[in-house]
Parts: sequence; C-alpha cells; structure tokens
Amino acid sequence: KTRGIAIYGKGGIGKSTVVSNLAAAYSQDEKVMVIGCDPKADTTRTLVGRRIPTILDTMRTNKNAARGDVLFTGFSNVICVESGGPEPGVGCAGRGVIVAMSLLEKLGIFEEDLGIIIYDVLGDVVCGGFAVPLREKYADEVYIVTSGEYMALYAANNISKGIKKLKGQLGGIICNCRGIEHEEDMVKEFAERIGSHVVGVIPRSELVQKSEINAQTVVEKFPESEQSQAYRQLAVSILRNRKFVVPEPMDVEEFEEFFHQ
Amino acid sequence: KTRGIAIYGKGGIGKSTVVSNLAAAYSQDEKVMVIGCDPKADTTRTLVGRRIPTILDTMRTNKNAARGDVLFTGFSNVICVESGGPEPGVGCAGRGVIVAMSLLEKLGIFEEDLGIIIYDVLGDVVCGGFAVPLREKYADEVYIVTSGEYMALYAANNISKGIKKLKGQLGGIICNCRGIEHEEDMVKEFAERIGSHVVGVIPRSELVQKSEINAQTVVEKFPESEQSQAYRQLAVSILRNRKFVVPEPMDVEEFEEFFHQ
Ligand SMILES: Nc1ncnc2c1ncn2[C@@H]1O[C@H](COP(=O)(O)OP(=O)(O)O)[C@@H](O)[C@H]1O
Ligand SMILES: Nc1ncnc2c1ncn2[C@@H]1O[C@H](COP(=O)(O)OP(=O)(O)O)[C@@H](O)[C@H]1O
Ligand code: SF4
Ligand SMILES: [Mg+2]
Ligand SMILES: [Mg+2]
Repeated sequence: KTRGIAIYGKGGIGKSTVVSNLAAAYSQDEKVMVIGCDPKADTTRTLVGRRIPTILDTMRTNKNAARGDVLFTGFSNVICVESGGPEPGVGCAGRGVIVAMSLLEKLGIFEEDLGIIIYDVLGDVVCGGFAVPLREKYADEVYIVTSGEYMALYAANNISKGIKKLKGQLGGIICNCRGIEHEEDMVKEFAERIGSHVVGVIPRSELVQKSEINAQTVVEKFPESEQSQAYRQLAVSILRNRKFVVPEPMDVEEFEEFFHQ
Repeated sequence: KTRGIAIYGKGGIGKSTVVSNLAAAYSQDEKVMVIGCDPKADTTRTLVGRRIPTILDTMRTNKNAARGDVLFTGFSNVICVESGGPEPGVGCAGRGVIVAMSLLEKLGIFEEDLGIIIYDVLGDVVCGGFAVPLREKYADEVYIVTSGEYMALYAANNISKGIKKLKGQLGGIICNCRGIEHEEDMVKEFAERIGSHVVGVIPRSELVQKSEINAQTVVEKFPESEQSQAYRQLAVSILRNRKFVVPEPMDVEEFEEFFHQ
C-alpha cells in the first residue's frame, strides 16, 4: 500500500533537488516520507528548513534512538529522515543507509501507512549500503536522474547494471537539464537504448538556487513558476507510471558508440 | 626510491586526463607506471591507444595471471595497468583495486625500480578499495583534482577528510578548470583553507577532446600546444613539491560558509 520510490543518479546531478521538490508536490494530496541515503545528508534541508541530525550521528551517542530523534516534519507535513554517512576513510560509505534502515525497521516505521516514501540514493557506486533500497526491496521502483553529459549518462548506465543485478524495476529516466546541446534527445535516446523511457524533463533554472539559498524547495517558494509546474508534472507522471522494466544496460563499447554518434 | 603519487577527485572531474598527460610528460625523463584505480578502467586508454584488459577481468578466467597479462606498454614506454571494478550491484566497487594490488604484490612488481607510479583513484567515496592506495601506503603523496564547482570542491573536502583519517600526505590541489567565474580564486582559497596549496592549473581546452577521440594524450598529439605546456608545468611542479601536509578539512557548516561567501 505504501509506495517506495528510489531516486538514483550521479553525485551532483540533482537528485536531492528533484526528491525534495517531488515530495513538496506530492504533499498536497498524499502522505510523504523522504529518506536521504546519501552521505551528504542534505536531501531534506529544503523541506525542514535546516540540516537535520542523521541517524548515523544520532546512533553514535544514543543507541536507543526514538522516533522523535530521527524523524522530522517539514514543509506541508513531509516526514524527513537522513541516514548520514561515516567519516570518509572509516569503513563503508554506505554504512549510514544500513544503520538507518535497521533502526527504522526496529521502530516499526515501515509498518505504518506512509503513503509515498522517496529514497534519495547516491549512485556513483552501486554497492554496500547504496544497494540496500533496491536489494532489500524498500523501494519497488527506481528512477534515475541524469543530464545529457557523458559522466551523468555513464553513471545512469552503471546504475542500470546495478538495478538489473539486484532485480529491481526501473520506472524511468528523469532528465535534469544542464543546458547542453541536444540534451533531451540524448537522454531520450539513452532511455530507449536501455529499454526504458523519459518520465520527465526538469529545465535548468535559477529558481533552484534562489529557493535553495532560503532552504526551501521551488514548489514552496515559487509555487506559480514554470519550474514548479515541471516538478508537479513529474510527480503526476511518476504516480501514473505503469511501465517498469528490468533495464538492458549497454556494455562499455556500446555506451561509447551511443554517446559519440 | 620509487615515488608513488595518488591522484584523487570526484568522478568526471578530469583525473584520468590529468594522470595520462602527466605520465606522458614524465615519460621523457623518467620511468613511469600508471595504475588505474577507478572502475571506469579508462585511465590508460589514451596512453595505450585502446582500453586494456583489467586485472579483475583477467583474474576471473586466469588465476595465474602473469606480468604480460596485466601490464601493457603505452606511449613513450609508460607501463599501464587497470584494476577494474566488479559489475555494479555485485559487492564492493573498490574490490578491483584490492585484487589488483594483491596481484601486483604477488608478481613482485613493487620491488622493481619503477620510477614514478601514478594511481588514478575514484574519489566519490573514500572507502573499501578506494582507500587502499593511501591506507596501505602504495602512494606516499596525494594530489586532489578539482574545479571551482560546488560538487567538485565538496568532494575534494571529503577526500581531505579521508586523507587525514588514513594519515596520508596531501601534496596539493590541481585546478582542472571548468570555465566558471572566479574559478582559480575559489580553488586557491579552498586549498589554503585546508592547509594546502594549488600545485597547478589546467585550462579547459578542446585539445583534450580532440586527442581523446584519437585515444591519445594532449602531450602526444599536440606537444607544442599551451595545453601540453600546462601539463608539463604541473609535472615539474609535482616532482619538485616539498610541501606535504595532513589536511585540515572543513566541517559541513564551514564548507557551506566558505563556498557561499
Ligand atoms: N534544474 C536545476 N536547475 C539549476 N540548478 C540545479 C537544478 N537541479 C539541481 N541544481 C543544482 O545542482 C546542484 C546539485 O544538486 P543536488 O540536488 O544537490 O544534487 P545531488 O543530490 O544529486 O548531489 C545544486 O547546487 C543545485 O542547486
Ligand atoms: N582540461 C580539460 N578541458 C576540457 N575537457 C576536459 C578537461 N579535463 C577533462 N576533460 C573532459 O572531462 C571528461 C572527464 O574527464 P576524465 O579525465 O575522464 O575524468 P575522471 O577520470 O575524473 O572521471 C572527459 O570527457 C574529458 O575529455
Ligand atoms: S561497498 Fe561500496 S560504499 Fe562500501 S566500502 Fe565498498 S566501495 Fe565503499
Ligand atoms: Mg543530494
Ligand atoms: Mg577516470
């Protein structure tokens, strides 16, 4: 009944911006929870208005962390959680996600009617804790955020390999534009090559920075804007999406050929 | 006697381009070995003229891999090795580095007089195999490649946390320009804030793409160019560098404040 949606993509591609704005868009009609699964732990900052304590940090000093220590309420009642990550160089970067999921299970969070849960997951490597939302079926469906840039598409292809390996369901590709030539065509072509489709296109916009500086989402600060409309359209598109696939990622040579044609 | 240099940085920031061009620059006066420690396994493509088999792939079918199966000679006698990475979703992404170092040890490679060894290491997460070049002292000195962009500097700060934790020595910051405003000042300021310094600035240049398409380095294809000169200057700067520090990374709030001032 609760719907788990995982958003993956290369670091810096725009996952947190997409996730927080999607949550804001959904919040008017649905119950929403956002679970940050990126060591950067900043997915929920624009929903709560500040950086919230991470589960990993909380657990260091409080092994009996309670719901109120780790769940925070943001804009329009979106429930916010950050897994956190260990200090770099200290064990698996994905350990925060593992610890977080374990605590949320223990607190019985997943038994509640949570509406829509959106996971914001680092996608530069698909291993350790970062594979957990898919491997342990916390999320039934995955969407990949990419731009038309080589590195973003390369990462998207890599993530698709991970999804296939972990037997996940790819719901679609989200194009978060960086403003390069033929960007939408590139991303559309990529989506089709791996057997998927583009579920939404988010334009590049200064409103992202303007609202981010205020620790707000675009949907909250500029609700009438075209940018806000783009996030709402993406929200509807994801909610209505029925096309889920095990992706057919490209091998290394195919990907090079695809990109350079 | 052999000097081990590790080059870290966010995925896509330009590590492989810097590493391969540095190797080409050194090769005229020094013995050089390049060891790719990024699952992308493409560091040595512009030195050998093609993608070479990775150690991880080779070991799958040949547990008794010999020197000739994993070491390849490239431009100007640079010796090239690629660790490789497992398929995404299958265990630790850094496993290729662990397997590779273990094989190179077994083959006695590190006992030889190798001149300069340059490690190209993924820096989006500093864990598992990606921490090995520093933790196991294969590299005595680390340089971080960054641009003036938020995500690149954030990653550089993260890598500095890893270096500090792993008791490594940071030799300096390499600015690989993306062409954004005040880029060199941003990177210089960042370097100073963490107790380091900028060892070189590499301009953004089309010659990178032009030579890359030919599977060559800029130093090989355009030896007289200013871009080539920039790589040579960086090579000299690194060779002569005597300033090594345990970095003082910024905490999350400090970093935000640094970037947004
Ligand atoms: N559509 C967009 N238009 C303009 N800037 C964007 C857009 N999406 C993201 N950004 C910017 O890109 C940077 C990285 O976005 P973020 O959501 O934090 O990425 P991730 O969570 O994938 O690491 C942020 O500074 C954000 O302001
Ligand atoms: N100085 C530069 N000028 C122009 N393009 C560059 C420069 N350095 C790197 N690039 C381009 O950026 C992309 C990523 O570089 P690469 O060296 O593969 O990054 P990494 O190894 O860090 O993932 C490549 O397509 C490369 O052509
Ligand atoms: S599993 Fe992935 S995140 Fe964990 S140590 Fe290995 S590379 Fe790092
Ligand atoms: Mg994020
Ligand atoms: Mg590389």
